[in-house]
Amino acid sequence: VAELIGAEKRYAVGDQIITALEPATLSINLGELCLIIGPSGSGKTTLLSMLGCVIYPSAGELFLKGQRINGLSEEALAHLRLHHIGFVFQNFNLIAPLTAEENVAMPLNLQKIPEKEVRLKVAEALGLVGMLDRRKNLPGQLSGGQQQRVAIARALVTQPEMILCDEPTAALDSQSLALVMKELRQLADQGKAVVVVTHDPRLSPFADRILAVNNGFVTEQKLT
Amino acid sequence: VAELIGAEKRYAVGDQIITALEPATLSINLGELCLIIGPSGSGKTTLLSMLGCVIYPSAGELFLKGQRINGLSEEALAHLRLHHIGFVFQNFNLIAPLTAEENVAMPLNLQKIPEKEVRLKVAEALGLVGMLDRRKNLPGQLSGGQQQRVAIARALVTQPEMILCDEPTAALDSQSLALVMKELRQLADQGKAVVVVTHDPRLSPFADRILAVNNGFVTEQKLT
Ligand SMILES: Nc1ncnc2c1ncn2[C@@H]1O[C@H](COP(=O)(O)OP(=O)(O)OP(=O)(O)O)[C@@H](O)[C@H]1O
Ligand SMILES: Nc1ncnc2c1ncn2[C@@H]1O[C@H](COP(=O)(O)OP(=O)(O)OP(=O)(O)O)[C@@H](O)[C@H]1O
Ligand SMILES: [Mg+2]
Ligand SMILES: [Mg+2]
Repeated sequence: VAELIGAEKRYAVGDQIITALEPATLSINLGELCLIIGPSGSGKTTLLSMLGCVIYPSAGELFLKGQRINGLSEEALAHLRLHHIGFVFQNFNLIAPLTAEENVAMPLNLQKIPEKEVRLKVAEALGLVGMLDRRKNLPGQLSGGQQQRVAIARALVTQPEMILCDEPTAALDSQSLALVMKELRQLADQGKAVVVVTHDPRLSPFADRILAVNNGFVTEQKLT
Repeated sequence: VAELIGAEKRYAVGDQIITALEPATLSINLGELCLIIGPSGSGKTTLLSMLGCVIYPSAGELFLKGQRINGLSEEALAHLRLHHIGFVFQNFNLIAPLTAEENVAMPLNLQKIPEKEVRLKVAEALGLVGMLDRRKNLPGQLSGGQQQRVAIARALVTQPEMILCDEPTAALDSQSLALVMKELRQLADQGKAVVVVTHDPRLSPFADRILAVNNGFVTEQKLT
């Protein structure tokens, strides 16, 4: 569903060039839960953002469902992301003046889904992460783990084909973690493509495939 | 160094009352590394924020170095925090338009420390967390784990008596985690009070003492 061919990312910082991602060639497949592991600063978020069409490669190519992404306008990209990709950001990116349920409803409202259906889907998504009773709260009134769960609900509510999660369990205790990972595992079994960036060794049992990132270099790891 | 007597925290949300912390009585001692564990939303950040004089108790009392905190003005509190407490926030709270080194220098500049000494201490703190080479970068140019390490450096740079850390290793890989925990362990051995809120089971070997929080209730846990 997503394919990188020699895709790399460089940033200019003052007079330095930082290579966040070395040329990478890989595919993300439907029906698979793929883990991306690696040290802090190694390029995991960069790789995920590229797969999610959030950032453009500095060089190389990116294909989403067979379509070449490099040439597309920001509007066309935003449309693709809205309809095909669910993204859980490392810092959640919840909208502060909107309640939990308004945050989760947003992608559905952008898709012009009728209000009655929106309310059902939002309730289902929040229920899945155990946040239904706090739906009227603002992000600032929620704990770190509660905010993370709302961010996960928002990524799942449009039932996207590709779900990209950046450290989705970093703020969660073992119980909430198991809940979230079972749900992601189920979505992969139902034919979605699920990619999870993590440092947490507790997530390996859920993976079909593991990509290791080190200093911007991506390698496929054998599952033990 | 810090003492809570029947301290509790309630929030009004619409027409609900949320009890974030049930009346808690406990002391935090110098020379100890104390872990605070518990599920998402259980009250850990609330407890830590109270110990750090970041929020006032709704009822009960808080003492810092024998001084009753409840009656103090916001200015007096800010002065106490600046001189005696180092805080690593769950969402880092780095200042976006300031570079990593400017962020770490801030508490020292507020203390009117001479510039030459500030530069030395900042270099030492950033070196400790392996972020010296990225000191001229803005938070937005850093990965999650890199931002977290800068936040840790800032909390340590004033060499405070009490160091409060909210999930300080959530975004860190095993190597950076070990680095940070060894440093916190060393500070406790040198006579500081170190309190770490965490979900990470890998941190238990570093603890002298464990407090468990559940639904706002705090209990002392036996070390196994
Ligand atoms: N400003 C606020 N208004 C309303 N409720 C709040 C506020 N701050 C915290 N709470 C609630 O108080 C409870 C405890 O929150 P707290 O942030 O202390 O949890 P936590 O243990 O740190 O959780 P996590 O592990 O998810 O970070 C939660 O139910 C939270 O939603
Ligand atoms: N906008 C930017 N400008 C400059 N450098 C950047 C920018 N974004 C990322 N980088 C750098 O690219 C490298 C990879 O960053 P990335 O965020 O992908 O790491 P990561 O593996 O997700 O780390 P973490 O586990 O700490 O979240 C890092 O050295 C980072 O500082
Ligand atoms: Mg990252
Ligand atoms: Mg918290």
